[in-house]
Amino acid sequence: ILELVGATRVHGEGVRAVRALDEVDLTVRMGELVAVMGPSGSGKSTLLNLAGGLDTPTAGAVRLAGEALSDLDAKGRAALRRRRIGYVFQDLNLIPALTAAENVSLPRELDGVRLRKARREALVALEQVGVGHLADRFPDELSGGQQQRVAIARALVGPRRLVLADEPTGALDSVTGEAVMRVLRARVDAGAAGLLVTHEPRFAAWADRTVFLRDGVLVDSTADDQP
Amino acid sequence: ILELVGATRVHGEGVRAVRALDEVDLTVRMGELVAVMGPSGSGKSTLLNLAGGLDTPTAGAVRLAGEALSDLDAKGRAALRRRRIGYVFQDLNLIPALTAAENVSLPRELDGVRLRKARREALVALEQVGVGHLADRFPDELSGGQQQRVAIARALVGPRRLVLADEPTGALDSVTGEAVMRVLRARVDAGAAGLLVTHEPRFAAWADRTVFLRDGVLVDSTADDQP
Ligand SMILES: Nc1ncnc2c1ncn2[C@@H]1O[C@H](COP(=O)(O)OP(=O)(O)OP(=O)(O)O)[C@@H](O)[C@H]1O
Ligand SMILES: Nc1ncnc2c1ncn2[C@@H]1O[C@H](COP(=O)(O)OP(=O)(O)OP(=O)(O)O)[C@@H](O)[C@H]1O
Ligand SMILES: [Mg+2]
Ligand SMILES: [Mg+2]
Repeated sequence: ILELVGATRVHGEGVRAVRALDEVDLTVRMGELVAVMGPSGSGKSTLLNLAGGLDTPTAGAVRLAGEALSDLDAKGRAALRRRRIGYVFQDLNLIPALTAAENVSLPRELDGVRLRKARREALVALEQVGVGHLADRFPDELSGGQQQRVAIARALVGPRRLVLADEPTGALDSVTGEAVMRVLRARVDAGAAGLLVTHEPRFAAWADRTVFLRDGVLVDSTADDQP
Repeated sequence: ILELVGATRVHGEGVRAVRALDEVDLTVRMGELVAVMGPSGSGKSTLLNLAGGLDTPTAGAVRLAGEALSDLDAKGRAALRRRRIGYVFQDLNLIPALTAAENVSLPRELDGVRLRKARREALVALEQVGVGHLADRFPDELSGGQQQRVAIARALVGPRRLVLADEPTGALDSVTGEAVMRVLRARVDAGAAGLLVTHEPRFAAWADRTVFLRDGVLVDSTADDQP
């Protein structure tokens, strides 16, 4: 379970201070996919970065399975991120010097999984999102949508308990996008908690509920957030 | 006027050869916006890279205002790209060490435009796409959608005769996306030729016609391509 309690993030100080996220309370249970929508600049990526321990809140708390992320040291947070949390970043973040399969298997290899097993898992994940045949290409030999699907495969490989996806279908046509959502949904149905940022209503429809951000504040939600 | 005649692009050789674009004929007139749609990996970005002289065709010709791009030397092509052609790349390509305004004014400064005038033009272009207030931020201080709008402003500033936009609204919600399309359309109505890659039918609707790519081949078009 993921819990954000009064999560606030301010960039800069004094006159230049920008309140990117303001007192956000959000709970996401295992097996639940929550969509986050809102205009450009409303705080969606900031919310995902705090939820995944990639950024630290200026105020408030972020808890994963009851444990406050701020109580962990840098090493503990890095292990949690590598093992438990899968990310699809808005700017993809693929390593140009590694092939598609190597990009996907890297988090598993860092976790001590043997090379042959990590590669097998990577090929299965790439196959699931329709780019298995491109496993041995480098990122700059792939189209934008193919690169995005490699990033999705990387986020889903291994025992992820929390999946954070920032516009995972941004560069995809609707047929390819549906295929990606099916894989993401199956992962959540198998027990992970999921947060999906999207501006496409037809993809938000795959979520159990949708919350709306405006200027850093959660202004609405399609279902009651309080259990 | 932009003309592609038998434009073909093959990556790699022998067994690993990939035919990204295959014998594409396409004419785009001044004042005309043509949308390009097609599944992920179908050759859309390849088409835009050839049209803008960023990549050289393996076979066939690309002509801009009657002049074959292959007849120009590297310096001539670079000057043409800087002065006449505006690009919005799929991976944005903003320079992290420059502010939003500096990223937008750079092509003009390289062309010998004085700093104060280049900055004034940059501020107007940023204002048009709704991010004028973020002119002095660096790219990593902006959200994904805000960065995309900076890239669009850079493509439109100055006397562009050809505008190439690869999913310019990919990271934008529909309200912000409409605002961007309005600016792009106005630029084309003022006399530029425009090529727009999008997978969103509602944005393709802003174009005069749409062509469809599948496995590198132009398979369909919403209006007669022959004049
Ligand atoms: N350097 C390269 N080496 C080998 N193949 C390549 C290279 N660059 C692109 N390709 C292949 O060429 C094909 C066309 O790529 P392109 O980037 O034009 O697709 P696209 O239509 O823009 O897709 P998307 O919607 O995913 O951005 C793809 O199958 C891609 O894998
Ligand atoms: N390092 C930073 N310094 C200052 N402001 C920042 C910084 N990073 C983000 N911001 C601001 O915080 C706000 C929220 O950004 P965020 O990236 O969360 O938006 P978003 O909802 O993901 O938008 P998009 O849909 O465009 O990706 C934006 O107004 C942005 O300009
Ligand atoms: Mg974002
Ligand atoms: Mg592309």
